[in-house]
Amino acid sequence: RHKFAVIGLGVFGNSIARTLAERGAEVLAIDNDQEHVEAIKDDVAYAVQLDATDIRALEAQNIQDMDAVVVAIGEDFEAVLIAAANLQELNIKRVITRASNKQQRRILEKMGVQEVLSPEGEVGTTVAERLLQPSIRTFLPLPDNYEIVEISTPKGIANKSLAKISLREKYNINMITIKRFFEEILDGKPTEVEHIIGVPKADTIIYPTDILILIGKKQDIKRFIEINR
Amino acid sequence: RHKFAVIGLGVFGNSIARTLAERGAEVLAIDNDQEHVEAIKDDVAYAVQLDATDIRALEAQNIQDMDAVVVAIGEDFEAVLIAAANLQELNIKRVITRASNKQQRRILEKMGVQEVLSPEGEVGTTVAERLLQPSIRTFLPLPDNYEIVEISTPKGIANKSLAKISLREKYNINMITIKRFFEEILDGKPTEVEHIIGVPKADTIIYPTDILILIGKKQDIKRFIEINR
Ligand SMILES: Nc1ncnc2c1ncn2[C@@H]1O[C@H](COP(=O)(O)OP(=O)(O)OP(=O)(O)O)[C@@H](O)[C@H]1O
Ligand SMILES: Nc1ncnc2c1ncn2[C@@H]1O[C@H](COP(=O)(O)OP(=O)(O)OP(=O)(O)O)[C@@H](O)[C@H]1O
Repeated sequence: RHKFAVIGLGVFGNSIARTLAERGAEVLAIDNDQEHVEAIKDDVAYAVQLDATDIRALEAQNIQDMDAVVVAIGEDFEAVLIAAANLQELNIKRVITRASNKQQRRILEKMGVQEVLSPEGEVGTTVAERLLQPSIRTFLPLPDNYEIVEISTPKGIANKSLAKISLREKYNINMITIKRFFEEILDGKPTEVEHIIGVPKADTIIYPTDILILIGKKQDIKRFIEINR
Repeated sequence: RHKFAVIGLGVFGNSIARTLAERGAEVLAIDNDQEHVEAIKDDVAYAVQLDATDIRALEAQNIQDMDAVVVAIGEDFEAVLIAAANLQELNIKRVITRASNKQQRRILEKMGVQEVLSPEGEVGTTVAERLLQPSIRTFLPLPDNYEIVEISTPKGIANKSLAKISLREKYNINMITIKRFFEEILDGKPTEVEHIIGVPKADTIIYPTDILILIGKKQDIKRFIEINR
């Protein structure tokens, strides 16, 4: 069973600790603020109040036995650095820290911390992409300007068959799969439930409410969306 | 040309404003802290100090002309709510707000704000997934327990051909594409550059350093990784 420690129980640390615990991992949640410890103690294996800049306090919790430790402290960057240094001194197998900007990231990398996260920065970039291209609901960037995207069905191709739309011949795009809503009875009430419709075929008709999962070059996907707006 | 306003220039708001500006959008960056306005003013079209809870101040900036406005204020939730209410009163086409937790999200949705983001929460869940399954570098969740994943090549299949690995027959997984490093000369120096290797074929050999992009059910992908650890 995986053992993880999360240091810092703000919004970020809390969501990591809770998600890990929900998925069955053994979680040690740490914060120097007793209220944050209290708020999580029923949902994780162990919740402890301690100051992560105190290496003895960390050692007393057997933090060396952890598979990985996340330092999710936010505002106090000095505390992030000292906590990271303590964890390295205790030979923790895997240390993941938070950074608010490029300078902080640079310092952590120089210290040898290889996994650095900037939650607000990463989501900020994704949000900007979604603002610029609202029909792209999510995307996975790939090399050579390729990307996998999840897009709402452009109006111009709704109710047409895949053969008629000719993604590959006209746009050089490949369809991976389609997400579609089906009305089902859940708890006695009709509910819209989303499903994957398996391997799409030439005669598959695209509904206006479908979500298409595609792979292609950024500019080809952009062109496909704009031509069919 | 797209016009966006970003209210609140903490780490989150800053990365949204800067990414939008880098991609050519016209950005109005707003904060009630003059230092934050100063720090960004050379990188966006307009940077203005004002209090977003003051509807007259927002109106004076012609914020009604924006395609979308993002409220990226963090700690002060009351300010987020008042700013959102102001933007709705000014009939802004698209309002995106930040929320720190489920209760805040619920209140914003009850107000009719349809796009609510929790950057720390979203990344927290992704981080937890990456801790639980370290060979999964990134993933796109889909309905019916399917997912698209980016994984490092499991040792057990390195240097084998796709035909020999038989992803579909043995594991019910489909390969979307492969990311591979190639040595190229950049600025006169040999550099590892990552490329997509197009449509993988039956005789394609998988290198130990390849990154595989796959689609399949979560449990089948987990089994594939564990059998070939
Ligand atoms: N030295 C320390 N030892 C242990 N916990 C700490 C230490 N310093 C700060 N923390 C805790 O880290 C948590 C997160 O830090 P903080 O609230 O400063 O960041 P934040 O940016 O608001 O976080 P988030 O964005 O995750 O809500 C807080 O609960 C705080 O009590
Ligand atoms: N009423 C307001 N009008 C305009 N800007 C505001 C208002 N209230 C707060 N802000 C600004 O919003 C920005 C982000 O808020 P804050 O620093 O409280 O959140 P944060 O959680 O630290 O943000 P981040 O995680 O993005 O760094 C700050 O720069 C702050 O000056």
